Amino acid sequence: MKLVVAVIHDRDQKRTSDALLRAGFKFTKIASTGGFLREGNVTLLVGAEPDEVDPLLGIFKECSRTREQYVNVLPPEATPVGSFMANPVKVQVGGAIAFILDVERFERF
Amino acid sequence: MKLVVAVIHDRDQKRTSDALLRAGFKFTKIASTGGFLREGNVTLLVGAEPDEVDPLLGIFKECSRTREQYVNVLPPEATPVGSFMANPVKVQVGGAIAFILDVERFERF
Amino acid sequence: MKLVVAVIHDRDQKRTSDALLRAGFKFTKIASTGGFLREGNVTLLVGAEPDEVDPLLGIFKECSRTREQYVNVLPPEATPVGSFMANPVKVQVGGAIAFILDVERFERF
Ligand SMILES: Nc1ncnc2c1ncn2[C@@H]1O[C@@H]2COP(=O)(O)O[C@H]3[C@@H](O)[C@H](n4cnc5c(N)ncnc54)O[C@@H]3COP(=O)(O)O[C@H]2[C@H]1O
Ligand SMILES: Nc1ncnc2c1ncn2[C@@H]1O[C@@H]2COP(=O)(O)O[C@H]3[C@@H](O)[C@H](n4cnc5c(N)ncnc54)O[C@@H]3COP(=O)(O)O[C@H]2[C@H]1O
Ligand SMILES: Nc1ncnc2c1ncn2[C@@H]1O[C@@H]2COP(=O)(O)O[C@H]3[C@@H](O)[C@H](n4cnc5c(N)ncnc54)O[C@@H]3COP(=O)(O)O[C@H]2[C@H]1O
Repeated sequence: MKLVVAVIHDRDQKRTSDALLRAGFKFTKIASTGGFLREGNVTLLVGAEPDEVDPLLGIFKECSRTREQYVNVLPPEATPVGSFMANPVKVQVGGAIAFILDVERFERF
Repeated sequence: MKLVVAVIHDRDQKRTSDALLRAGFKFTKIASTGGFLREGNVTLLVGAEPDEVDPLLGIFKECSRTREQYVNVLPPEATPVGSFMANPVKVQVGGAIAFILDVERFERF
Repeated sequence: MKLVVAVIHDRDQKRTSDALLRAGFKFTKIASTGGFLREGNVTLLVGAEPDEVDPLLGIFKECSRTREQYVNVLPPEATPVGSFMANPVKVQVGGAIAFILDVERFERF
């Protein structure tokens, strides 16, 4: 048994949880905070057999990786209502890390 | 030193904490959420010497294991007040897991 | 890569976080509760390279160790306003623990 401790972005939490459930993973969610940005994120504890670790990391890569998204950054006071914002802004979102720890013993009660 | 990471059911939290304190264990409690039922549960971190791990697991078995309880499931609108509910329903409650990790080094400040 | 799981006192959280950021450590903060005093404290997860562990523990020793402070314990109803409290009381504050775990594999997405 391995214990995977992963930190994922708040916005990716629902997508990642749903993908973990569909794949039959059991896991526990803990609310946490990033040290640098001080934004809310989620720490996941996932106990998995050694041959399940790669598929598990595949879900994090698919659902939580750092990626670029186009967003319309429209500060409310900056633009008269109805005018068109021609160039949306590209920002980086998401991002996740995972520590894989060896479990000496696992018990279920 | 070993680090035991245990997830116990919310309803078993008080009983388990009291038993850990009586037995002289030091521990830290973290509020968490189950991945499947999305109900609140508790993640415990317990640093313990190798010969204390079995007594510790014994407390989880005693206080947090899955067991059957009879409960009167009386949806408020379903029964006229005062009528008798002959057959209480048997449900499973509790349940806990524990990961035992090896600690390379432990420091107290 | 090592994973350091540290529990520090609430009152030392800001000082310790600032020192970790200044030293370039990446970390995640989790609100937690002490098993014995049932007071709020903070559990930090810090992934660090082996040669960074000693400087990291140095920050906990510097910012979070148990120390004695003089406090004026003035229960509001006990003293007429303006009278002088001759002997402030010495109490112990702070205190921290750290578990250093070996990380089999670390991934960033
Ligand atoms: N000193 C610094 N200088 C410049 N940029 C910095 C930085 N520290 C962090 N960043 C950047 O800010 C993002 C958010 O970091 P935060 O600490 O809020 O949130 C982090 C933190 O909660 C956790 N994390 C990352 N590395 C960690 C580590 N070694 N140990 C424990 N937690 C870590 O994962 C979250 C996402 O990390 P990710 O690397 O994807 O994304 C990081 C990284 O791109
Ligand atoms: N995919 C699935 N299909 C059918 N039934 C499922 C299921 N996933 C979970 N269950 C059942 O639901 C109970 C609650 O799961 P939950 O994920 O909410 O709450 C879990 C979760 O927070 C944690 N947990 C269990 N296994 C874990 C693992 N491998 N890794 C991390 N956390 C785990 O311990 C709590 C209690 O687990 P326990 O096994 O006693 O009890 C589980 C199990 O009996
Ligand atoms: N059974 C007992 N009898 C007498 N005094 C007791 C005691 N248990 C704890 N104490 C004292 O009370 C302080 C606060 O403990 P608490 O459990 O609330 O808060 C603890 C707990 O959250 C965590 N902790 C300490 N040892 C731990 C361990 N082995 N495993 C997990 N968490 C631990 O670190 C916090 C600070 O611990 P620290 O040792 O600096 O400081 C401890 C210790 O000085």
